[in-house]
Amino acid sequence: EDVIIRGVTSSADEVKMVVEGVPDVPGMAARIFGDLAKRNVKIDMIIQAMKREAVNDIAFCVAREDAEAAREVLESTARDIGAQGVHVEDNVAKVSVIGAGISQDVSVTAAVFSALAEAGINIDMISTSGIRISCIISRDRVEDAVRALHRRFCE
Amino acid sequence: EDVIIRGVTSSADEVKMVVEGVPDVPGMAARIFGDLAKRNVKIDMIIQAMKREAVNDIAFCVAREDAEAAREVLESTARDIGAQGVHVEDNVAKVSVIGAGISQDVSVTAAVFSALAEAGINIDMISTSGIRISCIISRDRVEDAVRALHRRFCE
Ligand SMILES: C[C@@H](O)[C@H](N)C(=O)O
Ligand SMILES: C[C@@H](O)[C@H](N)C(=O)O
Repeated sequence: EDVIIRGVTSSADEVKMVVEGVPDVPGMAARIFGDLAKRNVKIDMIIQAMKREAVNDIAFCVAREDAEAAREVLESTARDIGAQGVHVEDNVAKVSVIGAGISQDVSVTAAVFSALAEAGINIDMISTSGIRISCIISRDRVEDAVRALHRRFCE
Repeated sequence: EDVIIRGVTSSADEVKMVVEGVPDVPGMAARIFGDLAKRNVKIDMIIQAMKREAVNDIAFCVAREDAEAAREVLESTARDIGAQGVHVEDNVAKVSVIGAGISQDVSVTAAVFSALAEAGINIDMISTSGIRISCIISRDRVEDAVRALHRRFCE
């Protein structure tokens, strides 16, 4: 059936955080997010892809006002669990295209990525699920990205 | 506000595919999913985390009946775009916990991961967004995972 696009959203208030080289054994993700929960850090868009040589990167976004507290927690947790380090990137933005069933429709998914590609925008992280396709891009391209996605899907 | 857990779902019909070492330049994701769209491959849960030395892994799940067609497409596309290779894993399952606002609640997120950790289940991939937290785990642990998550959230 046809996917009905509900809209395009963006948020430039995100800071990207990555715990690099997390040992790929049970309990590590629980420990990282358990420690963040103790400091009441608001998180969004957790991404863990494929492991490489028995370690894995766990990436996610935090609200800018929580970034400092999150960095402190993560640096101490990363040491405790033997991860390789913590990487923080502040100049990112998230753009999402929303629509029921969108993430299972491969031609709509390809169209989202090609709208960004034609605008010369590099995709830094990707997360899709159910009703949304989200991309992390460089913050200075967020207006161009929203315009490109609007033109492709909402006009 | 409190997150209301709507339920726990699982699917063992997934095959995990990863295009490894994709050059981190605009247009690569558009090319990969454009080629899959030509073969009408049904996809789910696309994940791209942090790049390492100018390349990135793009992971996703396909329905088992599409896995062979998807592998053929990806091996040819990976060669064309100069990616390092294609990795296919058949013995995986997806478990998800569903609830409005769940992915922004860090203590619920930590509880999902710790329920799996206490059952000794390793988390292979993670994707969270809006109403769901999804984990890819080994297929032979899917009953244990669903039982552990039900016990933690639905009883
Ligand atoms: C890397 C991390 O996710 C680990 N596999 C865990 O289960 O916690
Ligand atoms: C790796 C891939 O996502 C690339 N950065 C792109 O924009 O297509």
